[in-house]
Amino acid sequence: ENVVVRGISIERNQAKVTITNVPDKPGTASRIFTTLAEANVIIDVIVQNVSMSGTTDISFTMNGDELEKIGGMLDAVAREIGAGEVKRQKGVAKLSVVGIGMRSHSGVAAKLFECLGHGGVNIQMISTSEIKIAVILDEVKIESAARLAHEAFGLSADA
Amino acid sequence: ENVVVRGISIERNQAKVTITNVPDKPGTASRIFTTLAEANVIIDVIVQNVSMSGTTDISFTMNGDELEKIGGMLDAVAREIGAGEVKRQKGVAKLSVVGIGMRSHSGVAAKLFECLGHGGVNIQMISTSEIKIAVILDEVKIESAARLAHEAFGLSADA
Ligand SMILES: C[C@@H](O)[C@H](N)C(=O)O
Ligand SMILES: C[C@@H](O)[C@H](N)C(=O)O
Repeated sequence: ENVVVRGISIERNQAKVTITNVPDKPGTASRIFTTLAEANVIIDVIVQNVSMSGTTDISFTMNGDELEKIGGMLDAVAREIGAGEVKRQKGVAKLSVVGIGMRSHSGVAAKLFECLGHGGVNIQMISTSEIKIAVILDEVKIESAARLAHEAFGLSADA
Repeated sequence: ENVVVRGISIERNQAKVTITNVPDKPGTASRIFTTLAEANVIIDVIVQNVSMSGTTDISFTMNGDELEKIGGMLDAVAREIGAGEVKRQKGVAKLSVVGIGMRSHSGVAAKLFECLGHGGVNIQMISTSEIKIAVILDEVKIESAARLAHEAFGLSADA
């Protein structure tokens, strides 16, 4: 399959929110995101990995300036559904490799993770699709990460 | 922001692979995906959530028929990087809601999770972008999930 990397896009000033230990049964994710939708919270990436012993974490990212909009609404939902603590952290950024045909993208993902790894940039979250590989990392590393990614993919600085 | 849901796409016969307890420091993700890329393994979704106490799980999905291609290569990498056990499971499917402008998609995500929750379909993994909300679920539930999603989004059965 032809893989074409078109460019790197970054988004600064993001916050990550994690609802920990969400019971892994139908309906819990719905409660969380219905609450956010009703409050008109704009969210970006949603990530949930598999549960290991009946619970899992659900995280999402959003604009750091919007974080106050959430207030305590998720803490209330977390209690309602029997989840654990809600964690919030500002000062993260998203870097995405955008392309087409990345379904066979273990090579593209490998290249991105490798350049970041060699550059000492820690990857906090990963979420991918056929056209985008997105990683969340510490905002202080975003310029360095963008430079590393441009070099790794042979892109000019404005790609 | 105008959100337009264009359709539902499903992919059956998927497998999920999880490398558990991956040390959350630069370079570990790179080792895993470089190994997969060198073996020409085609992967679909990659999901990694935040680490809680220095380690996190990294999961990916792939065509169920390709699972044997992985053999023991990830177990070797896991040992090398100090990760935990590698888990594999066939019999999952991916359902995606495809659209545009889903950046403000807490509403679209909420609607998808809600119809699945009400229908008793458990969501095993979540990975999203502005144009796609993908969930991984048990393959035996995929027809039911697709029907529920089409109804929830007011789409004809072939959308
Ligand atoms: C954890 C959460 O996604 C749950 N499995 C649900 O289906 O709502
Ligand atoms: C866990 C893994 O993603 C690690 N943080 C890395 O950067 O490679």
